[in-house]
Amino acid sequence: VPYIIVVGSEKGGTGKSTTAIHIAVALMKLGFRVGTIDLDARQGTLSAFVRNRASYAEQSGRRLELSKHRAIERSKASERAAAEADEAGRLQDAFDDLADCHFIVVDTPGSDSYLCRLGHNRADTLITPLNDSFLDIGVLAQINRERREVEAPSVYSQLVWEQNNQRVVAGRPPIDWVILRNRLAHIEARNMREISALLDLLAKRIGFRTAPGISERVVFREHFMKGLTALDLPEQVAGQGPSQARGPAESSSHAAARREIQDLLAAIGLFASEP
Amino acid sequence: VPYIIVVGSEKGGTGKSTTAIHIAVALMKLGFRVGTIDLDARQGTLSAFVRNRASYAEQSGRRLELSKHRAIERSKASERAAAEADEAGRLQDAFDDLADCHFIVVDTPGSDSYLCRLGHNRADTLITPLNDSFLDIGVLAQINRERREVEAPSVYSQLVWEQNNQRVVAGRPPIDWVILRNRLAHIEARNMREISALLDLLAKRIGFRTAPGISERVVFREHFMKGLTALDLPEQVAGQGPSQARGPAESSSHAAARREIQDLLAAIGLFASEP
Ligand SMILES: Nc1ncnc2c1ncn2[C@@H]1O[C@H](COP(=O)(O)OP(=O)(O)OP(=O)(O)O)[C@@H](O)[C@H]1O
Ligand SMILES: Nc1ncnc2c1ncn2[C@@H]1O[C@H](COP(=O)(O)OP(=O)(O)OP(=O)(O)O)[C@@H](O)[C@H]1O
Ligand SMILES: [Mg+2]
Ligand SMILES: [Mg+2]
Repeated sequence: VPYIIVVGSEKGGTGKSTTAIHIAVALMKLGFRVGTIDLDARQGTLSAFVRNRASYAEQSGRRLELSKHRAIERSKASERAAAEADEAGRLQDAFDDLADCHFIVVDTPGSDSYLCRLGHNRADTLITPLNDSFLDIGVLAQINRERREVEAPSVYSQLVWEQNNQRVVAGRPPIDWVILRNRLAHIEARNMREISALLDLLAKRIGFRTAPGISERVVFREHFMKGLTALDLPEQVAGQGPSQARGPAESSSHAAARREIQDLLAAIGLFASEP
Repeated sequence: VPYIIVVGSEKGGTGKSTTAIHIAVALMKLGFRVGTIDLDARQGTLSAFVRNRASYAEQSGRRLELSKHRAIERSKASERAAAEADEAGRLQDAFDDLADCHFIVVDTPGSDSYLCRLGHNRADTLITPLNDSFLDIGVLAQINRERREVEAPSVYSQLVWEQNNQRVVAGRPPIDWVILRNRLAHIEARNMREISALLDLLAKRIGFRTAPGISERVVFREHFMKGLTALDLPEQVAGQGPSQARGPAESSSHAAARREIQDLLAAIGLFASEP
């Protein structure tokens, strides 16, 4: 039975698709069979990455691991009950198609929808990326302005609790909810400390744990059009001869990027098993 | 008649709320009466900022300019036509309430909705923030993988065109669509050049112009809980005595942040008129 990793948050642009892409590629590099599901088919960042990767592999002749991919569009039915039945059916079909995978990585949109809630319900591990910003904290809870206490859980936290309760009532394991600080600055001190202290306070109240963070690095986005990640890069990026090879400084950021993704996999507890 | 500035994009987390906040405060500092409308009331970042600002002004005794604010919830009616009539009515009420303002700044969610489309229809100027990333370019157009040509406009570009057409057919001025590069890195070179070249290509095809960019600066987010921006900061931030005052290095980032916001207002062409 595949282990399902969902990347979700109602806050936009925190790095959901970027995280889903890097986890999927990292698991494939370890030799696992990986399925990917895009529940944000309108924007389709994950689907575009998978397409770019397949097309680049074909064009360049490079042997690249490819995930088995399914994108689920929102239903066009205007009557709510019919739309929900349509979405539930198509999502179930996708999980059935991917039943032979070791892992399934699911990307979700930065907004609330029935399809998105269904996706959260299937999460063995839920990863919620967060920027180091008070604007992002609001997706977890409303904080008292003096920042000393949680006034109320957010609508998103309530959504996760609700899906978790449904799993537990049905005798399934609870969601392992992991908050991932993303796009960490390399130098900022005070703001990071304040956010870190707030997250510690929230972790107990809201019921999540935190993973080691991921820094702001251009390598996490610059090879998107070729469907490549830092995990693919030790080899020469096609189109660059030895003379255009990166300076040592760049490869140290690549190495650090690879380590951050590996630390994330370890924090989720996925390193234990080999395929 | 108020001049309406809408900040929109279907791509999440590009800095829509951050941009709306800074434009609103900058216009208030110039002495204009400013209304703010939050069409993303579920997440409510702009509404939280306005609340935080009012509460901090009260608590600290500081005289801070405050906008006249309205948040518009999505309709709960399950039948589509009824929901749309409800949303259109409440949005019109909000514009009527703010009719005595010089400017109205509208923040929108990072997803498609009827309310969001209505908001775009009212835009005299539409500002679309964008991160310097190939993941963000997809919100404007699907690009041929070799990055040399536009394969198709995105669903969001088509949405803007559609709203623009409706305005023109009704004899109203077209939308002035401005793309704002946001969270610019301070050092990255190659990635920025590639994005910049792509945007130049897209500007003609899709029909927008670009404004000078805004850099990644912690000052754009660190005082959110007090409802303050870099534009408010030259005075001592309450709670910090002279001995804890910022080092000179921090104030140079504040000064640069203020300049970037002023450059943005100038690029929109708002500097011409005083209240
Ligand atoms: N660690 C990182 N370093 C550098 N850039 C990053 C990093 N993580 C994400 N980004 C960039 O931040 C932006 C947002 O990331 P992404 O699109 O993955 O977020 P998302 O949560 O999937 O957004 P949406 O809500 O639109 O689905 C993109 O431009 C992406 O390239
Ligand atoms: N120029 C900047 N410098 C530093 N941080 C920034 C800047 N602009 C935005 N941010 C941060 O980036 C994140 C996204 O910004 P913001 O929430 O304003 O985007 P948004 O487009 O409104 O997101 P959503 O799609 O969720 O509505 C926030 O954490 C914010 O603090
Ligand atoms: Mg995404
Ligand atoms: Mg926002």
